[in-house]
Amino acid sequence: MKFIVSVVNKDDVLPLVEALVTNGYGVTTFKTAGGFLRKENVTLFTGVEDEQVEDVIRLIRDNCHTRIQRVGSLPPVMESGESYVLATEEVEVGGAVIFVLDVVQFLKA
Amino acid sequence: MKFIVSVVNKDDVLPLVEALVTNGYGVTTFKTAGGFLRKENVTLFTGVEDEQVEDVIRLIRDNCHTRIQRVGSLPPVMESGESYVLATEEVEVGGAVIFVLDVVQFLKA
Amino acid sequence: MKFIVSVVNKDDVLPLVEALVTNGYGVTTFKTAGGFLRKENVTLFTGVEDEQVEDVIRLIRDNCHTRIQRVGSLPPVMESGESYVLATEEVEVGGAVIFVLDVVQFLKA
Ligand SMILES: Nc1ncnc2c1ncn2[C@@H]1O[C@@H]2COP(=O)(O)O[C@H]3[C@@H](O)[C@H](n4cnc5c(N)ncnc54)O[C@@H]3COP(=O)(O)O[C@H]2[C@H]1O
Ligand SMILES: Nc1ncnc2c1ncn2[C@@H]1O[C@@H]2COP(=O)(O)O[C@H]3[C@@H](O)[C@H](n4cnc5c(N)ncnc54)O[C@@H]3COP(=O)(O)O[C@H]2[C@H]1O
Ligand SMILES: Nc1ncnc2c1ncn2[C@@H]1O[C@@H]2COP(=O)(O)O[C@H]3[C@@H](O)[C@H](n4cnc5c(N)ncnc54)O[C@@H]3COP(=O)(O)O[C@H]2[C@H]1O
Repeated sequence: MKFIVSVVNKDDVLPLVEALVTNGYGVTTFKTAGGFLRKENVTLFTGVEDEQVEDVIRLIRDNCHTRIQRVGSLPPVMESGESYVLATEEVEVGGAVIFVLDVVQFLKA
Repeated sequence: MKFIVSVVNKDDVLPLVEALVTNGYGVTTFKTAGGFLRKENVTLFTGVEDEQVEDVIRLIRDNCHTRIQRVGSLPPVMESGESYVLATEEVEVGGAVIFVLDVVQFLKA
Repeated sequence: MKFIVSVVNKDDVLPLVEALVTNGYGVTTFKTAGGFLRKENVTLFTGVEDEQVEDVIRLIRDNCHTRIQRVGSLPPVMESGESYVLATEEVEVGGAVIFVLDVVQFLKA
């Protein structure tokens, strides 16, 4: 068995969870935050049989989309009265970041 | 060492955490949601020595109870004025869903 | 690749995340609670190459500090009118509790 941890964009969660459940997979979600953009995202974990890993990854790919997020950056110190054009930087946030871990034992108590 | 991840019903969390702590185990909890029922549940993780896994699983079994949850389902489209007896479906939600993962290194910084 | 799960004190999160991101590491955080003190803490996970594990642990050590927390305990039953000096116990809460798990597969979808 494998334990798949995926970090996804919060706008992709509903269609993704819908697709996983319709295909008979178990899934649990929780709210997280990214370290770089400090924005809310969502992490989900789903325990699946080894031969189902590829199918779950396909479902994640189909339901999660890459986005470009504009991140503004201000100079560290601004003199009063000084005008400044906000330098924005474009950061590409992936569809999903996926970690597959090995499960030693799975049970329902 | 093993890392035990358990998804439990929120009504079972307090007695379970109490039992784990009284038995000297470390435990961390966080709020999660199930993909199927879309209801709040709780996930906990506890790092234990290999020979303690069975004892922790026993404590989880003793403190988590299976429940039947009634889930209503409406037909996809309802004509106005049409009356409808809500078809409810009974879903059995387990006491706890448990994943045991292997820990390569454990330390307190 | 390794998946590092660390439970840290909420007052150490910002400097730690800052240090990880400045060093080019990916990190995701979420709110958790400790089983013993029942207080809010924060868990973070960061996926890194095997040879980066030591560096990440060093960053965690540098940014997380041990604290002494005073925990009051009342006797189980108090007679009315009885006065009681709250017995406090000092509990040392570590800088960080770290679990390193093995990653079988990592991908960005
Ligand atoms: N230290 C750094 N220096 C420069 N650019 C950086 C960076 N850390 C992240 N980025 C960029 O910013 C995007 C958002 O990162 P954030 O940390 O907010 O949100 C991240 C984070 O929550 C999680 N994540 C990504 N890699 C991770 C890792 N190795 N470990 C744990 N979580 C990770 O997935 C979310 C989306 O990541 P994604 O890679 O698609 O997209 C990332 C990446 O393009
Ligand atoms: N393989 C897995 N990976 C990750 N998390 C897992 C998992 N299996 C279970 N869980 C977590 O444990 C909760 C309880 O699952 P249980 O199997 O006892 O009870 C389940 C099961 O009886 C049923 N169920 C779940 N998914 C289903 C599906 N795709 N099709 C049909 N029934 C499903 O509905 C109950 C509630 O499910 P819900 O999703 O709300 O809540 C789930 C979910 O949060
Ligand atoms: N093996 C493990 N598995 C999963 N999570 C773990 C863990 N060990 C520690 N943690 C997490 O790390 C937090 C800090 O633990 P630390 O050992 O530094 O500091 C601990 C420790 O000094 C003490 N403590 C914890 N559990 C105890 C127990 N069963 N009996 C006696 N003292 C305990 O109380 C402090 C605060 O504990 P709290 O539970 O509030 O918060 C814990 C818990 O959220």
